[in-house]
This record gives sequence, structure tokens and C-alpha cells, in this order.
Amino acid sequence: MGKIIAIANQKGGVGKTTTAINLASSLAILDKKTLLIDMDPQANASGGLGITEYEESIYDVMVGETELSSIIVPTNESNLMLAPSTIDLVGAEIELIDFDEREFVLSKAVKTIKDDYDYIILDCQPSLGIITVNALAAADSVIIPIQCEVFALQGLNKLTETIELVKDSLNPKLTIEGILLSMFDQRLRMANMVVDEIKNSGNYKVFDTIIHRNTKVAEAPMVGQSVIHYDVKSTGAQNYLSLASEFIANQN
Amino acid sequence: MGKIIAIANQKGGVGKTTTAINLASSLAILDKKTLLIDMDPQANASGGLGITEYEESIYDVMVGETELSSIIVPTNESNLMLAPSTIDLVGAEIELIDFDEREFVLSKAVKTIKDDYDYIILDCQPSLGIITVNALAAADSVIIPIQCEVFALQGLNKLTETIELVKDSLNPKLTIEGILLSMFDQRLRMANMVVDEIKNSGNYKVFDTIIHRNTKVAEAPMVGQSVIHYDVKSTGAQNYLSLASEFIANQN
Ligand SMILES: Nc1ncnc2c1ncn2[C@@H]1O[C@H](COP(=O)(O)OP(=O)(O)OP(=O)(O)O)[C@@H](O)[C@H]1O
Ligand SMILES: Nc1ncnc2c1ncn2[C@@H]1O[C@H](COP(=O)(O)OP(=O)(O)OP(=O)(O)O)[C@@H](O)[C@H]1O
Ligand SMILES: [Mg+2]
Ligand SMILES: [Mg+2]
Repeated sequence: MGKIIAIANQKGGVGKTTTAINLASSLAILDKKTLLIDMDPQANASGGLGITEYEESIYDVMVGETELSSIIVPTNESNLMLAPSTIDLVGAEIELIDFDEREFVLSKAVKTIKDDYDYIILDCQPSLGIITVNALAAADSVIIPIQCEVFALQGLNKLTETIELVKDSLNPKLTIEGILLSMFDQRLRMANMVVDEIKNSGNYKVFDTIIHRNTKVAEAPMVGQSVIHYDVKSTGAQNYLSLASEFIANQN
Repeated sequence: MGKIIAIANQKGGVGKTTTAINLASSLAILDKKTLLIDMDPQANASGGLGITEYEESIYDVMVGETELSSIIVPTNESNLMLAPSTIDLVGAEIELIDFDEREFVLSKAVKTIKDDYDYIILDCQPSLGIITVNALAAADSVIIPIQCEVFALQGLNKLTETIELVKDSLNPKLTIEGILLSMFDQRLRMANMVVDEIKNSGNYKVFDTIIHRNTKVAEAPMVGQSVIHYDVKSTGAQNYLSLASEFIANQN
């Protein structure tokens, strides 16, 4: 019960939040009880699901003020719950410095509710600081979205090195679920080059599903919905539904 | 002499590095002696200018091991020098915690070389941690690139609040040079909505120049060049040259 998946990449703007929201929503539609935990002080996953008013957030859990169960709120989508974030989380990086076992704060918190869900998705911020390390220490596996553009490949080695480091020193069960090619625009020569390079290098597990650049994907969060609920016929919705199916099939 | 401009926004993937490289290159072409300091552990500004082999980096300066002047290297472009970064900078966030006046490490370092340049550009990472605070404490002004998409507006208030905080407590001279609308795709309904909202809100100074989404901009860093040197006739090159001219005109 309760497989925990971190969506991580220290490169900014590669589709982490978009993937976290739309994968979580697709899993919920496929009748899996799903929790999305927003681990980014920008709180884009919270805002992208239309959730902006809440008393407590993941910050309060990380500094030990409250239990994870008491910050979880429903979303407009059945089977999908959210643990929201706030900008205060920026401060937690400093506050956690003196904590005992500071890398395991989240994994201890998640254990208390893990069996209530089929899947728990963690949306990570674009950095490799102590909050992201907490997410990697708590996760069973990591999905790494990359944009099919040049800077995408520069940071990939560093991220996989960090994942290996976390696996060796903090969380031996951690694996890479796969690399997700996102915001793919087949008209760009470069996009095809990046896809070929990643797939042919043989160094990484790459999802067959590719997420295409699609306006509906970028519009959906404006109305606080996943792209599946916003426009199920869109390319973006179809891409994320097939990602969820491929992901579930890989679990067996 | 030596005006210092930070390119900052905690939202990831909005064009900070692309703006840092191409504004610095345009200023250099307009005969201004320019230094680009890469303050991001991803080191995309360094890689994007084709500079990958170096002994020391901004990390060594931030932890007090070496002088800023000794890490500055030439680029392929005349009038443009670079202070490169490495992933070690991730560790500096923690190492700086116990430093005296930890927010002023960079501004003290920059004072020693400031008069050798007309402009010094700081490429910031997508977070509001101590490294970005160092950049804001050292800067005379900030350029805030935003993508013309939905999450762009969510974090803007938080960034301007942080800038005000730094201005009040650390750096009274700090101003906002302007908001730069980047990766603009006029075919997207949403892009036009974001532009109208930002311009009409009256809350922000917005550059007249808009940077359009343009393939050449994304291709140029693959060959270690600015877009101006890669293809001067491209829309991207024209956009960044006109940004540099507008920026220089605003200085008078
Ligand atoms: N498939 C897609 N098609 C079109 N636009 C997309 C797609 N995926 C993401 N976007 C847009 O690109 C921008 C960046 O995506 P997103 O915010 O999900 O990235 P991120 O990696 O979470 O960013 P950060 O590093 O700031 O957390 C957003 O404006 C989003 O709407
Ligand atoms: N005007 C543009 N046209 C086309 N592509 C662009 C443009 N500006 C930026 N890009 C591409 O978008 C991606 C994100 O840009 P960039 O890396 O400059 O953002 P950033 O804000 O520095 O990201 P980070 O938050 O990770 O530091 C890059 O792959 C870049 O090549
Ligand atoms: Mg995000
Ligand atoms: Mg950058």
C-alpha cells in the first residue's frame, strides 16, 4: 500500500508540477486513492488544483508543529487529496539544520498515513537542498521530467548522482521510476536530438509515453483543474492518462 | 562604474539564464565591458557560454578560499568575462550559515573588481535561499524575467516582497530594473492575457522589449554561444539587442 513517488529535477521549469498534478489526477481517475504532497514553497501544485486558502501546510509538519494527517485537504477531484505548501517552507531549509535526523522528517510523517492511499506523489522544488533530500529519503521511486531542450541534459548526471547518494546513505529502497520527456515539440530539430540521445544512451529508464507541448496543459491550472478534467480530449490529457496507465503496468 | 544587475525569479525555467547570457553578450557587443557571474549550482550560464573546464569557481569565493579576480575567465566573446559556477555551490547554502555577515560575502568580493567593468550580471538559481540573498544584497538592481504563462504570476508577489525585505534590511540602493516578459508566443491566448494583466496592473515597471519564443535562442547554448553570435538575424537576437539598448537608455 501507499507507494511514494517523488517528481524531482533541480532544473527549473521542466514540468515537475504539471506532471505531479496530472499524474496524480490520472491515477485518481483510474480509481487509485491518491495524495499529492506539495514540497515546493512556490506552492504551484496547491494553486494549480485551485487550493489557496488553508490553515496549516507542509511547513508546519516539517518543523514538527503538527501531524501530516491534519493538513490534508480534499480537492475538486474524487480520489485525490492534497497536502498544501506555503512560502514559509523556504525557512524550513534553515530551521531543519539543527534537527535530529533532519533528512527523515518527511518519511516519518508519511509513515503515519501511507496505508490510506494507493499512491503518494511528491512535487519537488527546483533545488537539491534539505527539503528535496527529505522527499528523496521518503520516496520509493523518482520520476525525472526533462524538457527536450539543451540545458535539460546538463544537470541530469548531477541529479542521478544525488539520487545514488541518497540511496546509499539514507534510503536503500530508492529507485528511478523513469525519465519523462516533457514539453516535447516535434517541430523542433533539437527536441528530436534530445530524445534520441536520451533513449539511445542506454543509461536511463525512459517512459515510452512522451508529453507533448500542448496549450490546454498550460491553461488548466488557471482554472484550478488538471488537464484531464479541463479537456479530456486534449493531447495533454491523453498523454498523462497513458503515462498513468504505463506507470501502473510497470508496478506489476 | 560597474553597475550590478541580478537576474532573479524563484520560479524555475522562466529564462533567467537565457536572459543573463544574452543581455551580457549584447552589452559586450555594444562595447560595454561586461562580467557575468554564475550564481547557480546548475552552472547553465557557464555551460551555455561553452565554458566547462575551470579550476576554481564562485563556490571557492563564497566560502572564502579565494579572491573573485582569480576565478574570472575570458569567453569566446570580446568584452565579456565569466565567473563560473559548480554544483559545489549547493553546499555553500549550509556552509554560510555560521559566517559573519553571511549575506554580504558576495558584495564584499564584487567590490574588489567592480571598477574594471561597466556592467556585472548575476545569474540566480530558482530559489530564495542565502546564495540568491547574497546576489540581491550585492546588486544595484534586479531584472525579473517572467514567462507569459499561468504559474508566472503566482510567485511574483513573493519575489517583490523578498526584494523589499532585502532593500530594507541589507541593501537600501536595490531597485527593480524591470519585469521582462520572456518566451512570449503570440499564438497563445494566455500569453496575451498575462501581458495585459502585468502591463495594466500598474504595479510593476515592465520593459517595452518582449522576448519572443524562438528556436535559435534555445539552440545557441548547445554550441556555447549567445544567440547574437549564433544567429544575429534571428528574432531572439534582435529581441535581446533591443533589450540591451532599452536598458542602457534607462541608465541615463
Ligand atoms: N506539456 C506542456 N505543454 C505546455 N506547457 C507546459 C507543459 N508542461 C508544462 N508547461 C508549462 O511550462 C511551465 C513550467 O512547468 P512547471 O511549472 O510544471 O515546471 P516545474 O518544473 O514544476 O517548475 P519549477 O522548477 O518552478 O518547479 C508552466 O507554465 C507550465 O504551464
Ligand atoms: N525566448 C526563448 N525562446 C525559446 N526557448 C527559450 C527562450 N528562453 C528560454 N528558452 C528555453 O527555455 C528553457 C528555460 O530557460 P532558462 O534555462 O534560461 O530558464 P531559467 O529561469 O534560467 O531556469 P532555472 O530556473 O533552471 O535557472 C531553456 O531550455 C531555454 O533554452
Ligand atoms: Mg514546480
Ligand atoms: Mg537558470
